[in-house]
Amino acid sequence: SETLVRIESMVAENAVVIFSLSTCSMCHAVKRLFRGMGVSPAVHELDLHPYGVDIHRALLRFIGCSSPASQGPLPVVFIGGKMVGSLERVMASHINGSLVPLLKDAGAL
Amino acid sequence: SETLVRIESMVAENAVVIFSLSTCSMCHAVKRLFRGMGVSPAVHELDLHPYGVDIHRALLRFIGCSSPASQGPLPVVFIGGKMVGSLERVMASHINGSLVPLLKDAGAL
Ligand SMILES: N[C@@H](CCC(=O)N[C@@H](CS)C(=O)NCC(=O)O)C(=O)O
Ligand SMILES: N[C@@H](CCC(=O)N[C@@H](CS)C(=O)NCC(=O)O)C(=O)O
Ligand code: FES
Repeated sequence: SETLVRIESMVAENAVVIFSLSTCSMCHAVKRLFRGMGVSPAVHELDLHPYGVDIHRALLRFIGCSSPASQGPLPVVFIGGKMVGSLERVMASHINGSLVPLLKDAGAL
Repeated sequence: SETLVRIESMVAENAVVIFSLSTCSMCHAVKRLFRGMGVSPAVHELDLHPYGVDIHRALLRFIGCSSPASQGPLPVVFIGGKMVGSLERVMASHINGSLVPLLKDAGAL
């Protein structure tokens, strides 16, 4: 679909790409995490983006169906074009030491 | 104003009252915290409430002006009719032991 093509090109344009909501504390936390590590992510605030609703719905189909009904898809982090996931998964990989190598391989660090 | 009167009556009708967003992880966490303690809070999901927008704006005026511009007001917790605050403040009082006495005084435990 057109939206999936749009997402594909968005996640290819930067080593780290974050789909976010401008007023969401979890999204704020993941942005702060990356910036604190010296990474400059491309951030797309879906509540402010012209195609935000379509992108949000597409991400919800990709991701949302594998998580509990009460949870949303955001934030979603892509590193080197690959979906790394939620704040929880990013934090877990940061703690177990797999995040830094991933960022280096993608040229973000 | 009419909205403030509405909020006043809403926070009076239960020992613990939470203003929340149904899709917000921080709101989900504060609800889970109270339910895990055996408390039954009255939860008002402002994104689903007929007067949600007005209530949200009123809370933002009350609270939002005292916090950084990028932060929103939700979740907001009232215990015994008094504003206890954000998830951060509720967690802090839980950790320092002041939450349980507060809940007991309000008849929530
Ligand atoms: N476990 C996920 C939680 C994701 C979640 O619930 N996201 C919410 C915001 S905090 C969301 O996407 N809300 C928008 C929606 O539900 O459409 C994480 O760690 O990031
Ligand atoms: N420090 C606050 C964060 C509050 C916050 O940023 N809330 C966001 C949702 S996570 C909000 O109210 N968003 C709606 C809005 O900005 O209007 C807490 O611990 O609860
Ligand atoms: S909207 Fe509140 S944590 Fe995401």
